[in-house]
Amino acid sequence: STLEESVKTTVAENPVVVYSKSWCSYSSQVKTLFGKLQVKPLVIELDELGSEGSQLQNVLEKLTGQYTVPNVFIGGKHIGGCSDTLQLYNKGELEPLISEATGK
Amino acid sequence: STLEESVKTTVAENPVVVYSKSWCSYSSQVKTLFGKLQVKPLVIELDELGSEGSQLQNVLEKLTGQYTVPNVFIGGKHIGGCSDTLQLYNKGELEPLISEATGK
Ligand SMILES: N[C@@H](CCC(=O)N[C@@H](CS)C(=O)NCC(=O)O)C(=O)O
Ligand SMILES: N[C@@H](CCC(=O)N[C@@H](CS)C(=O)NCC(=O)O)C(=O)O
Ligand code: FES
Repeated sequence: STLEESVKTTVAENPVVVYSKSWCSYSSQVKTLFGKLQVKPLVIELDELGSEGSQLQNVLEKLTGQYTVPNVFIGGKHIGGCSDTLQLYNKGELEPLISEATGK
Repeated sequence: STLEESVKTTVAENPVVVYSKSWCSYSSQVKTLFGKLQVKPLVIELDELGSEGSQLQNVLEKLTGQYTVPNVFIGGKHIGGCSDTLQLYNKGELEPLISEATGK
């Protein structure tokens, strides 16, 4: 579908992408972590997009198997949610992924 | 208002009360913690109450100054949110509060 295509394009063209909900603390934790790492992700707040937001959430589930937010992509690769991202960070594996994706 | 009165009654008559949202991970963390402490809180899922849910959320803000969920009460006393509750637990102060409220 065109919405599927637009998600694939978004994650291909932006090194770090977070599908988020603006009032969700798990989403905030991920955004805060990226801020701390001096990364500026493309953040898409699904709750601010009306019905397109829930459509996107369904498309993301179709593409990644993950319905929940936050939904994180780095270098076009699906990373997972808040716990997955924090886990990678704690293992020292997140920053290399980011550098590779941002070319820094 | 009658909704304010019903909240006051609820927290007075139930030793542990959690105002929650069913799909919220911060709310789940609090419910999981109480489960681990073998406490059965009264859980009110605001997202499952339609428009009364958002009215309750506004009443809670009026009564406690806190708009966010989870919103936790022990022994009728406003405890706070997820971080507040975890903090008390980590300081060893949560369980005494619970015992006092449940009389165990
Ligand atoms: N373990 C997951 C939990 C994700 C989760 O349960 N997210 C909730 C919000 S905190 C969710 O998306 N609920 C359904 C919804 O909001 O539509 C993570 O670390 O990201
Ligand atoms: N520090 C607070 C954060 C609470 C918070 O931001 N809660 C969010 C959900 S995770 C909220 O209530 N947002 C507004 C809403 O859902 O109506 C806590 O530990 O409980
Ligand atoms: S909505 Fe509360 S942590 Fe995501």
